[in-house]
Amino acid sequence: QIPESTIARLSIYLRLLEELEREKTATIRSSEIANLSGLTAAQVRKDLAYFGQFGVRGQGYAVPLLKKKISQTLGVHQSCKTIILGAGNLGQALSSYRGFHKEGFDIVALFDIAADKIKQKETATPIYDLSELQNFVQKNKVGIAVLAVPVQAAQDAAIQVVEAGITSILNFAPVDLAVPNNVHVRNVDLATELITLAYYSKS
Amino acid sequence: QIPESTIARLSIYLRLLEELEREKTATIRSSEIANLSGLTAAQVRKDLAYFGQFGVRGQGYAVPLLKKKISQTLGVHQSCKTIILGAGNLGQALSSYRGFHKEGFDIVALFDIAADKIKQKETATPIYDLSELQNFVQKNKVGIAVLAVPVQAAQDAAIQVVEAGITSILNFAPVDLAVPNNVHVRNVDLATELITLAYYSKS
Ligand SMILES: NC(=O)c1ccc[n+]([C@@H]2O[C@H](COP(=O)([O-])OP(=O)(O)OC[C@H]3O[C@@H](n4cnc5c(N)ncnc54)[C@H](O)[C@@H]3O)[C@@H](O)[C@H]2O)c1
Ligand SMILES: NC(=O)c1ccc[n+]([C@@H]2O[C@H](COP(=O)([O-])OP(=O)(O)OC[C@H]3O[C@@H](n4cnc5c(N)ncnc54)[C@H](O)[C@@H]3O)[C@@H](O)[C@H]2O)c1
Repeated sequence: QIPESTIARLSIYLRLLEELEREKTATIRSSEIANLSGLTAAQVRKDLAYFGQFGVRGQGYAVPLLKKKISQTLGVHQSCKTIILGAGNLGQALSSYRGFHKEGFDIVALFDIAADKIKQKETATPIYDLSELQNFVQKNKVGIAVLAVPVQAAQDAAIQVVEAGITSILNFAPVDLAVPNNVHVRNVDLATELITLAYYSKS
Repeated sequence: QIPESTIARLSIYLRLLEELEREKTATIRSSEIANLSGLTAAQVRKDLAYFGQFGVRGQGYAVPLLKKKISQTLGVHQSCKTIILGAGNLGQALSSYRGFHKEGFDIVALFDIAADKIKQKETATPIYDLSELQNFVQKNKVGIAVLAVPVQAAQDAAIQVVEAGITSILNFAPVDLAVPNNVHVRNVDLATELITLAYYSKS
């Protein structure tokens, strides 16, 4: 099994390689990938070693070949059904974003507990009552659940999603979720991003 | 100058140390921090070495001491005025989020180009015309600009923000921004998060 932190860095290397290919760069060394992505060369080599040996000692990696190998490993253009729990400010903003569809992610439904949010006809994507979650996930092969619920509801929501059979969670609530080992959680922590930026605006 | 990727990882170490302090853990080694955050021990040691030597060889770091040092370095809890460019789905969701205020980030204004979005009275946070950006930033010591504009407008928006004197940008548009060396850009790439999760839901 490839560690999740390695898979996340692969997406970053892939975007980098797409840019290099546009600029017609033929080869790149792990130290150059490291500089461009703010990592150590050892980290880059360790990540790429999971996929076999494509580097040529002394010359680096062939850009088109490495790009193709990473795209295949990530399975980038296979579509994946996604649901969102929490149809509040963030949940609705995410559901209306056409950019996810372009990357192969279809947001097929939202779930909420507030009666005023549950609408199955007016919004582009239907909003169901949370009690319909298990049923919906079993009927429609859902791959990913996004949690856009209040922080105190996040752990319960994660348990319900896992019980419905989903093993991939994108979590926006600023809390560490306790889930079984086979479940992968990615946390988007916008406060951490702002804290990092504030360091520079203050110094 | 401490590299930005190191500063971003410090926020992650800080959250980890806050959790360890809650669990009454007294010391921790760089290899344990590495395991808990999906990094190499070499990366953790390299990051922490920027702030002096607090580890005790063979015992690791004292949790309360390391936590205090990182909080001070990051300047958490000093307030920082933030503006948002783009008062669409994402911009409005971000501006209504009370969690930013808790971390010391005050969203003081939004800016847009569409007449139907510009409202200075009805919404909690005023929405100004983009032409007022320079004026507003100079009058109100703004620290951070968030870009929630369409991808084709992002580079222009970045240039306008930098010309107004802001050097910290949180960018949601899936595009690499070209900015001067003294400007720090953090990209939130939700598509990369979903691609990483999709890898596990497919395999
Ligand atoms: N809005 C942002 O920009 C932003 C930024 C960073 C993080 N977050 C985080 O994202 C989450 C959502 O934020 P928001 O601003 O959209 O909040 P919100 O209050 O606008 O929306 C939350 C929604 O979740 C629903 N809900 C509550 N419990 C639920 C449950 N058990 N199952 C399903 N739905 C449930 C509520 O009825 C509500 O509609 C929060 O955890 C917040 O900390 C939001
Ligand atoms: N909505 C999401 O969940 C989401 C997710 C990931 C990424 N993004 C990215 O975030 C950005 C915003 O997405 P959205 O869904 O809010 O789009 P949106 O179309 O709802 O909002 C964009 C807003 O920006 C305004 N605008 C256009 N040019 C501008 C300029 N030069 N200066 C100031 N305002 C300008 C528009 O008038 C509009 O109000 C996009 O780049 C998108 O790719 C959004």
